Amino acid sequence: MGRIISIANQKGGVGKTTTAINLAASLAMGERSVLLVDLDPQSNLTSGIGLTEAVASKRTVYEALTSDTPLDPREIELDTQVTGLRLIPADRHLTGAEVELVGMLARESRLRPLLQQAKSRYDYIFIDTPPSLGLLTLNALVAAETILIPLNCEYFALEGLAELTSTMQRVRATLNPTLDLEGVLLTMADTRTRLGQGVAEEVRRHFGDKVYDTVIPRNVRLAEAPGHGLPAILYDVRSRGAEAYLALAREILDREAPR
Amino acid sequence: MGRIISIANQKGGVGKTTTAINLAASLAMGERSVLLVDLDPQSNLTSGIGLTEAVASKRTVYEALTSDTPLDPREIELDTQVTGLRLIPADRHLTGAEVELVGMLARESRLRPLLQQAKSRYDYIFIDTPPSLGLLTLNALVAAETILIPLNCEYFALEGLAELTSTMQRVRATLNPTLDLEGVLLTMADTRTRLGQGVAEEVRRHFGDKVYDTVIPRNVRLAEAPGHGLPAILYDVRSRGAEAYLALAREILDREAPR
Ligand SMILES: Nc1ncnc2c1ncn2[C@@H]1O[C@H](COP(=O)(O)OP(=O)(O)OP(=O)(O)O)[C@@H](O)[C@H]1O
Ligand SMILES: Nc1ncnc2c1ncn2[C@@H]1O[C@H](COP(=O)(O)OP(=O)(O)OP(=O)(O)O)[C@@H](O)[C@H]1O
Ligand SMILES: [Mg+2]
Ligand SMILES: [Mg+2]
Repeated sequence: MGRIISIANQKGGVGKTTTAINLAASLAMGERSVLLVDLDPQSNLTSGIGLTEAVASKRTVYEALTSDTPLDPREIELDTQVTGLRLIPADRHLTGAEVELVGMLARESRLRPLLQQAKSRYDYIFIDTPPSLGLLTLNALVAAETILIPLNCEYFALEGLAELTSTMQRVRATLNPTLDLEGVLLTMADTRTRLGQGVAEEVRRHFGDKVYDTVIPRNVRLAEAPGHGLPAILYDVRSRGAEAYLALAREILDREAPR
Repeated sequence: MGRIISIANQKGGVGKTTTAINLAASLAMGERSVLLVDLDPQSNLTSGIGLTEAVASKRTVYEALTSDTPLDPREIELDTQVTGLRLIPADRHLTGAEVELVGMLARESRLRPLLQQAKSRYDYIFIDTPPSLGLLTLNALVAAETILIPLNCEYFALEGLAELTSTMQRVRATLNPTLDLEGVLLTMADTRTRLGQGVAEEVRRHFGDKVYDTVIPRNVRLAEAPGHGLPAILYDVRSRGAEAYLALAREILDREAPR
């Protein structure tokens, strides 16, 4: 069914990459075919899923963004350790893309054609984005059908939401009229603090049932797993972190409209 | 003595802004005169110190970066609630700067002249940077004498260090020959986890006594304070978070060479 979902939040360190890895892996374990796209020059997704060594030069998303001849996504997709899960990787050359894209035609729409080609072969395509609202993230918003917003329950992340939703509206108005909100995911939750609870209530008041019932707790296994190049479900499937992302995957599958 | 220090780490959410606010406030409480510069379009520093409302249009760091006529920093400095602490603020217009700077002359050196003018009036100038190695951060690296690297003790942050130090070396080789490392600060430390301890040991092995003895613990007061527009020392001076940044300020003052 080829749902293209950007995982976005310009605030740093709110769990975008951790969500990309673990939600994608959980859906793949649920027998869906899933493609991950790393759009961050820091390539945490590529490294957290154990594929830094596997990346060949000229075989990353950078080529797809900057080349004028269309690229077949199969030329740059990599298999992961999870059956049914593939990755279009990034490496540090993507840093140059933010500057190079400035001078290009249709500079916010360079990723979309690549993923339109891949769409038919996957149930879900997730795009991991950098902590900014620059040209790379704009490409992810133009390429996507919906955006999933991970949000750690603290003040700066809450403050950034207004800017993110206003950018979504501008993209919808000018470049991608069908862009919608997939959902808001509360991450790194520490239920013992009033700050976390206060921010969570504020977010639910504002976004209603777009906020997932599943809340990802703070769990050190989620921070350890990428050091081993594994999603949490392969690293420690019984951890609260792994279980939370499996529950999120179930919640997303349950929300799918009957087709 | 006008020491210009960039607080930098391209990894998101490692405590750059929290360190900028609380270290600057602690040094000001120690009777030093301190200037904070917000170089992040997300303007968390400006908001976390309670000055979002006080920012007038055309009175931010954006004007200093993009104008061709030199600006006097006193035209854009704001007083804060801490005696001896001022701020050059940012607002969302700074998002445009990353694109506009691409086409400008000396595009990495637009901030430096402004701070050279301010230097004589302050003991310390701290620049808070966005989570990227783009043109805004490059301006901070060219304007600074040293960089202070906050580092949360987790895998992705550790992985990013190599890219950051290599960028420092390139800036030193091409644009700012005296750029040096001020220190590495371990942040959001959770001493109960082996991951944190393992990463901390790795960092100390690599950076030796550039790593501060002071380690900032994870403490919810540090996350609550910005929601009240206050540094932690005004919000809850007895909290472990406030005390840690006061200890860091003392450590930095002790390290100063006799003058
Ligand atoms: N639920 C969690 N519990 C514990 N640690 C977590 C959790 N989620 C993420 N982390 C860790 O917190 C840090 C930030 O998460 P992550 O890198 O996924 O955020 P991000 O939004 O992708 O950051 P960036 O903006 O830099 O891309 C990482 O070290 C990650 O391993
Ligand atoms: N020691 C700490 N204990 C608890 N929370 C902290 C601590 N330091 C920072 N925080 C909180 O963690 C989040 C990330 O910190 P902060 O925004 O300072 O990082 P940053 O590196 O400036 O992020 P960005 O890359 O987005 O600019 C914020 O919500 C902040 O309030
Ligand atoms: Mg990330
Ligand atoms: Mg910040």
